[in-house]
Amino acid sequence: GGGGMPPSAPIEGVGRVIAVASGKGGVGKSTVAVNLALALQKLDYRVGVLDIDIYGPSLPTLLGVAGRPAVSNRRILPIEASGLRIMSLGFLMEEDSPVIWRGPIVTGIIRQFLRDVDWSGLDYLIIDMPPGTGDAQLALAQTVPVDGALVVTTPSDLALLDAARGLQMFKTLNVEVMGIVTNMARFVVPSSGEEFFIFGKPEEVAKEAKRLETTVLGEIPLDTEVRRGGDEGQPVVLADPESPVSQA
Amino acid sequence: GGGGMPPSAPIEGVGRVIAVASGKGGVGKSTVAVNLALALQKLDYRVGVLDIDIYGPSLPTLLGVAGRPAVSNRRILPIEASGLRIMSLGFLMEEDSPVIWRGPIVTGIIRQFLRDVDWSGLDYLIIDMPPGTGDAQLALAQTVPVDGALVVTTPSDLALLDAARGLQMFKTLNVEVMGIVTNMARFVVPSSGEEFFIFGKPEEVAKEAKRLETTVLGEIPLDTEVRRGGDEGQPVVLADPESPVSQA
Ligand SMILES: Nc1ncnc2c1ncn2[C@@H]1O[C@H](COP(=O)(O)OP(=O)(O)O)[C@@H](O)[C@H]1O
Ligand SMILES: Nc1ncnc2c1ncn2[C@@H]1O[C@H](COP(=O)(O)OP(=O)(O)O)[C@@H](O)[C@H]1O
Repeated sequence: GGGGMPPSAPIEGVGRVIAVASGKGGVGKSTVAVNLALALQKLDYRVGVLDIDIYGPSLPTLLGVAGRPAVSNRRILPIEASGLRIMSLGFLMEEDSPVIWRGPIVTGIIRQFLRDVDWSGLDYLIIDMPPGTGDAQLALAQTVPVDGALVVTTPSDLALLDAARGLQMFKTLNVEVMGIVTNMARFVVPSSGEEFFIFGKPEEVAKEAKRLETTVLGEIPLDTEVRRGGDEGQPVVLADPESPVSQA
Repeated sequence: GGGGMPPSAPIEGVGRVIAVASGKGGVGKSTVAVNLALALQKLDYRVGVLDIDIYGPSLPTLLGVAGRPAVSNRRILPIEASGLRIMSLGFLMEEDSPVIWRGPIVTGIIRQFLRDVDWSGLDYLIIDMPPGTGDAQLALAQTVPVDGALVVTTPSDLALLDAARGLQMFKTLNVEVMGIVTNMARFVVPSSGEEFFIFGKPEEVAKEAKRLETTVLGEIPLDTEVRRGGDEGQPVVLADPESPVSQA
């Protein structure tokens, strides 16, 4: 990092900060982050979601909400949607205009989202992470203490390779890894019940979890309704695959 | 960019540079890049592939090859695999050790891969891009003239949103967009021929392509064999969905 790094300090008024991550893109981090937030909210926790995928913010689409955040007393107020308090660069930019910024700018924005947004009164703040192990991940880990990280992957070797990189990164940054969520685990043909392991067998994730000294917390099937729910801003709250998470 | 940016200059001895990109992760950029390279090689072109996904290099896995690149006359020699000349950070790092570097280091590595690797004698150099629209994309576009960009997407709104961001970025950086490749377009149940549009309908991509004033070049089905081929380092060369590309 640069000189004069502000010290890491907890976010005022927030119970626990949970990062939903993976080294790999497109494995379902945002989908799982929103589902986890809704599952915790149904258990009557007060939950916020912060999208720090600066280049590809998808939270506004996933929750079907638009709007400009208001500012009060020099603090940015999160947007309210589905009983959650949320923030994303997607609320500050035109929908498909590319953010062509370099690392230091990304770092500055993430610090502002963590420090200057009024997150007070939350039991959980869920952080939807971008792919990779670079500026955004460092900005988070060096700005606030993260209580736990969930790593999302599909069973494919290509995805597991990046998930392992992401998991090892959390270890290096002293963030506790709560476990792995296997997404797109199997496709079941509705009419026949026939199963297809398009992205590989879920056992591969269990093997890799063992090698990385962690556990698989839950499994989500590859399901058209999950994709449709995200596209239409009506996320399908899954039969709580992360239930072990709420005990975290 | 920083001060003292070296001017953009063509890569010595390379015919055309084609970027395979998307704003979105996990849509099949690496899979399509390798398939495109193999399809061009089968047409007797001399082809190289450069993986500039610094945080998640997958080229070594996709082509099932390992090894340390040699250096000769102060130039790095690409690795030879399946008749292609290839380079990736994956050849210089332990397989799952995370690269926790900030933007400026990523930029430096990409410049070295473009300037210091001996790519001479190639008709095509295919660049496998990372997700996002940040340091890596800027490093490429500001270092060498890129002859064309292929944007890969699935039909899902979430993916199309990021694909549009990536496509608009290329326009901003004056890189010609050759078209869009629709990946994971449909899943066909082998025994019954029944079709499932798990990631959405391909027509959605055609609509978006029209809005973005470009065209859909081809479609690849969601197919277990494509994933298996990538995981096992034996890429399935598809029935050349990109054939329009070779006319590019
Ligand atoms: N279990 C699932 N079944 C079907 N589609 C899914 C599932 N999980 C995610 N998707 C879809 O896969 C794509 C990637 O998901 P997303 O949450 O954007 O991943 P990430 O945040 O890792 O990039 C999206 O189009 C999403 O709708
Ligand atoms: N047409 C396809 N059918 C089935 N699986 C695919 C297909 N294309 C890509 N995949 C799988 O999807 C995942 C993402 O592909 P990858 O090429 O790594 O995407 P990206 O480079 O965009 O991150 C990998 O596990 C890959 O094996």
